[in-house]
Amino acid sequence: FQFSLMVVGQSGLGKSTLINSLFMTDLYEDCVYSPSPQRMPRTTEIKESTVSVEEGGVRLELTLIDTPGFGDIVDNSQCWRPIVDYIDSKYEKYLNDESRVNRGYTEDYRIHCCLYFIPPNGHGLRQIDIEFMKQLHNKTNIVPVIAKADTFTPEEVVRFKKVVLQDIADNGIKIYQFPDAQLDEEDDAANQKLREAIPFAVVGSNTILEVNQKKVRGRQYPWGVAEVENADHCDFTTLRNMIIRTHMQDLKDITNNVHYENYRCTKLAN
Amino acid sequence: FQFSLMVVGQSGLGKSTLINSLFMTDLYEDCVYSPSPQRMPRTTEIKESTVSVEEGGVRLELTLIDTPGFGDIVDNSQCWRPIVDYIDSKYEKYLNDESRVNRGYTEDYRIHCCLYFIPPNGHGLRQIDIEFMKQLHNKTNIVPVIAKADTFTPEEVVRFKKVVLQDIADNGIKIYQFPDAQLDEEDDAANQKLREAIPFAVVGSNTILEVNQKKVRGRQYPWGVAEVENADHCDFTTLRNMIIRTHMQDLKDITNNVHYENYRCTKLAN
Ligand SMILES: Nc1nc2c(ncn2[C@@H]2O[C@H](COP(=O)(O)OP(=O)(O)O)[C@@H](O)[C@H]2O)c(=O)[nH]1
Ligand SMILES: Nc1nc2c(ncn2[C@@H]2O[C@H](COP(=O)(O)OP(=O)(O)O)[C@@H](O)[C@H]2O)c(=O)[nH]1
Repeated sequence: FQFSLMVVGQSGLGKSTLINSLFMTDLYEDCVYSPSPQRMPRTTEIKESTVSVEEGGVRLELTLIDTPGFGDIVDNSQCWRPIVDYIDSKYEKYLNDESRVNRGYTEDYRIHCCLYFIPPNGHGLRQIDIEFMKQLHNKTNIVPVIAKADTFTPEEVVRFKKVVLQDIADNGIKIYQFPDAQLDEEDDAANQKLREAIPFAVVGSNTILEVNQKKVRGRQYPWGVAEVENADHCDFTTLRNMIIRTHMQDLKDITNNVHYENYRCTKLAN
Repeated sequence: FQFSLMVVGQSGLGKSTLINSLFMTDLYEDCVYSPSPQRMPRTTEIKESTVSVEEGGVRLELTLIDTPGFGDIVDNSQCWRPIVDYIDSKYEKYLNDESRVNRGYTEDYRIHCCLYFIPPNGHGLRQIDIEFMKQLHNKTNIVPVIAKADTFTPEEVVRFKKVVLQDIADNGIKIYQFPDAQLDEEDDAANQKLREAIPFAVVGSNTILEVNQKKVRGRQYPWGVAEVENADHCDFTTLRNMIIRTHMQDLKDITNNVHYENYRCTKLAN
């Protein structure tokens, strides 16, 4: 089972930590790939790395695409360009593979999901966030997440989510909707509740701490421990379940049936 | 007693909250000045507002200069330009005032201190931070602060301060040094300790909470309260003391004797 996940956002928003937390890997710790951000980037780079993980008894070949340099320089005009080109190049390759005589099994290396990290600034989306999402919402499934959500108090999270969703609506941005087609009907209330958490406010950590004699992943502050897997602290577990357990197939289907079709039609029309 | 403090940093770094916390004013709450950031700025704006505060029995006429739009657009090239021009315009005006026949009392509206907010990204200074400080370190006293320091665990704060100071040194940036000329000699050890806290890691809040039956300013998280005036939680009190109590006069002196002199000599040489 192949799945390609792209991660986009400014340096320092906790992207590598979150990826490691999501897949319980220390992906970025081993020599496969070290994302130590190029301190003075010139442009957005694309860095692929593949890791084999087991999720719910299924072997998953996960390709992670990191985008160091995005939003990190003084002039960020067009910083999404390399990302758009990269996604298109996957569609182009797939289109060529599909049209070969001996079709057989086609590897699916297209980008199935793009996690977009929004900095917890408290006011709303910035120009760069809006620009990026408008450039990509018709190319791939965008799942916006609020980075370092432990920067916000619970009231601030609620307020920020509202203003972000408003900005998304005002700008006609289409984000991935997490349809509940695959979930049991009896879960409908639960599904609705999950969807209401969008955009997910995430906290990531690779540190295991002991809280009330229980081992938890968290961040140790002098005033307490922000627990990654505590639903009262952040939406990490919700995000994890929705991307890895319940909606991975749908993310692939939408990529194939909507975004790739879009590319294909535009390409053939020209 | 007049003092002009400029505040620079991207939208959402807690600048207005910190200013309100520093001067115990709800400066931004009354109609004198509302800093609701222009959501889609085109350039850096300069916004002045004056407030009268009493500090240690002294009446202080404080001019606050906010710089909305700085670092907030997609292309931030030259976003420091309006700030540099503004500071120079104050020196220019002072130069003209000084050269008038009937000198008398000259108001001192020059910028005495510039608080530069560094986002807590964890990796170090960004290009825009370095660029800004290089453009301004010979024009005014730069006091860098780490914004929203409650985003960091104590270990992360220590590490981040180190890398920021290294970046500052590597780029030949001159920040204000908080000399201990005015502090008692017996305080030397204390002064040294204070200086070692630079860049100050700040947390601001306008919310009063009750912790252990004591009223404190802080941020209420599900996992605890980050207290603004608790030295184990952040350097807010240190910053406050150094700018308002012990070093306000020195900031004015350095502005007059070093930065203004610099401007004057350059101006007269041309
Ligand atoms: N407050 C907070 N800090 C985090 C979180 N995740 C990571 N960090 C810290 O943020 C810094 C940058 O994290 P990193 O994963 O390298 O960010 P990246 O540059 O986006 O990949 C490190 O000091 C992390 O410990 C989080 O959820 N909350
Ligand atoms: N975590 C954290 N959040 C803060 C802090 N100070 C302010 N905030 C929050 O950050 C958001 C933006 O604050 P604001 O003062 O308006 O930032 P400004 O745009 O830089 O003036 C608000 O939701 C504040 O409550 C702080 O020290 N730590």
